[in-house]
Amino acid sequence: VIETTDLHKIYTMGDEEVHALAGVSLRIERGEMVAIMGPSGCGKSTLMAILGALDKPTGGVYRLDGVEIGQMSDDRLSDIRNNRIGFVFQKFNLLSRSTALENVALPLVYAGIPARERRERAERALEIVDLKARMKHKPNELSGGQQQRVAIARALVNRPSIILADEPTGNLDSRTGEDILRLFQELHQTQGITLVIVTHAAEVAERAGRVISMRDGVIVDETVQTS
Amino acid sequence: VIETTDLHKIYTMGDEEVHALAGVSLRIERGEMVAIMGPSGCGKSTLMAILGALDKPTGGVYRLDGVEIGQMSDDRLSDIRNNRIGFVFQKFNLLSRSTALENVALPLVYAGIPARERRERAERALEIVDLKARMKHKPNELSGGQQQRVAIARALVNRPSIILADEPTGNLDSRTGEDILRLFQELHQTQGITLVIVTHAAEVAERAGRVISMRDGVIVDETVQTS
Ligand SMILES: Nc1ncnc2c1ncn2[C@@H]1O[C@H](COP(=O)(O)OP(=O)(O)OP(=O)(O)O)[C@@H](O)[C@H]1O
Ligand SMILES: Nc1ncnc2c1ncn2[C@@H]1O[C@H](COP(=O)(O)OP(=O)(O)OP(=O)(O)O)[C@@H](O)[C@H]1O
Ligand SMILES: [Mg+2]
Ligand SMILES: [Mg+2]
Repeated sequence: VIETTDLHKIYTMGDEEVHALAGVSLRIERGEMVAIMGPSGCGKSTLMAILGALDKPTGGVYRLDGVEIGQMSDDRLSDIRNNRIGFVFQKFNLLSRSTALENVALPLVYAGIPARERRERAERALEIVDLKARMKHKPNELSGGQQQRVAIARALVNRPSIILADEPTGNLDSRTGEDILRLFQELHQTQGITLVIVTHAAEVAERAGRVISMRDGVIVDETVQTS
Repeated sequence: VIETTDLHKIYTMGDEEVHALAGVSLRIERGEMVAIMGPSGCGKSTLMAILGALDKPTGGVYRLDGVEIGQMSDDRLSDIRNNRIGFVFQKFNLLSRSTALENVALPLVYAGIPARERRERAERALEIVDLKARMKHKPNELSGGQQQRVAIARALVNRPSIILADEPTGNLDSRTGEDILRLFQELHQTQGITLVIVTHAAEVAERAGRVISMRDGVIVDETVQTS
């Protein structure tokens, strides 16, 4: 379902060039659960942004369901970002003037869901990540791990078929992180969701069917695991 | 050096009261290395903000070097925050319009250090966290783990005698996280720095002399470890 061919991403700063991605080719099948690991700065978030149609590569091709992303209309891209893919950002990207509930409901606004159903579904998503008691808090009235869980709830609320999660447990204690992981695995097993998780944690990676390792903008290893 | 007696922190939101801290008493000796662990939302960052003189408790007393923080003048508090304590924030709190180098140099500006020495010391601090190649990048031109390391470098640059680090390795791969940990341990062992680290990672906590566990705004356990 996800296929990249020789992706490059170059940032130009004055006379300096940063090769964030230097030729990444990968293929993720529908319903797979894949972990991406690698040292700080090696290009994981850059790759995720391209997979999530949030950024364009400088070179190479990205095909989603066989269609080249670079050739899609803005409408189609928008639909993919809002309905097809759920994205958990490494830095959460919550709206600071909205409550947890409003933040989680936002993808439903874009999907044209009516207000009452939005509220019910957003409350349900917050309940699943154990945050219903904090749903009226704004992000600066939440702990780091609570903000991370709001970001996770928001990524799930539109029932996407692909979830891209960039370090979703980085700010969570092991028990809460375990709950989130079990939630992801359940979505994966019961609904066949395709799951790509960037993680630094071995305990997360070992639940994946495959672990892709990156270094300096390229893939250096792939390990198939049977859990 | 750090002593709290029955600290309380209550946030009032409309008719709801959140007891972020519900009676925290602890004592940290000069030169100790202490880890603080506990579930997401249990009060760790709230406690750290009070220890760092960045927030006031609603109740209870905090003594730093035997002097009650609540009775100190603004000048003295300012001096403590800028020169005595180095704080690594869970959300980094970098200035988005300044480069990594400028962000790291900021505490030196407050300390009245001249420009050339500021630049040399800030470069040195970035080198220590392996980020000299990125020193001209702004935060949004850095990866999550690189931003975290800039926050760490900034906390160290004024050579504080106390370091309060709120989840300093949450966004780092295990090798980079290990480098940071070894750096903290070295400062601890060679310079007798007092180190308080909030962490979710067992591999960080096991390097501490003592692990304090929190839950629902109180301390529930303390374990002394000999490493
Ligand atoms: N400004 C605020 N207004 C209301 N409640 C708040 C505010 N700031 C924090 N809280 C609440 O206080 C509690 C403690 O927050 P704190 O940030 O100290 O948790 P934490 O232990 O650091 O969690 P984490 O591991 O997720 O970072 C949380 O339940 C949070 O929702
Ligand atoms: N806008 C930008 N301009 C210049 N360089 C950038 C920009 N964004 C990212 N980079 C650089 O690209 C490289 C890859 O960044 P990326 O965020 O993908 O890393 P990462 O693997 O997610 O790291 P981490 O594990 O620390 O989150 C980094 O070295 C970073 O400094
Ligand atoms: Mg990243
Ligand atoms: Mg916290």
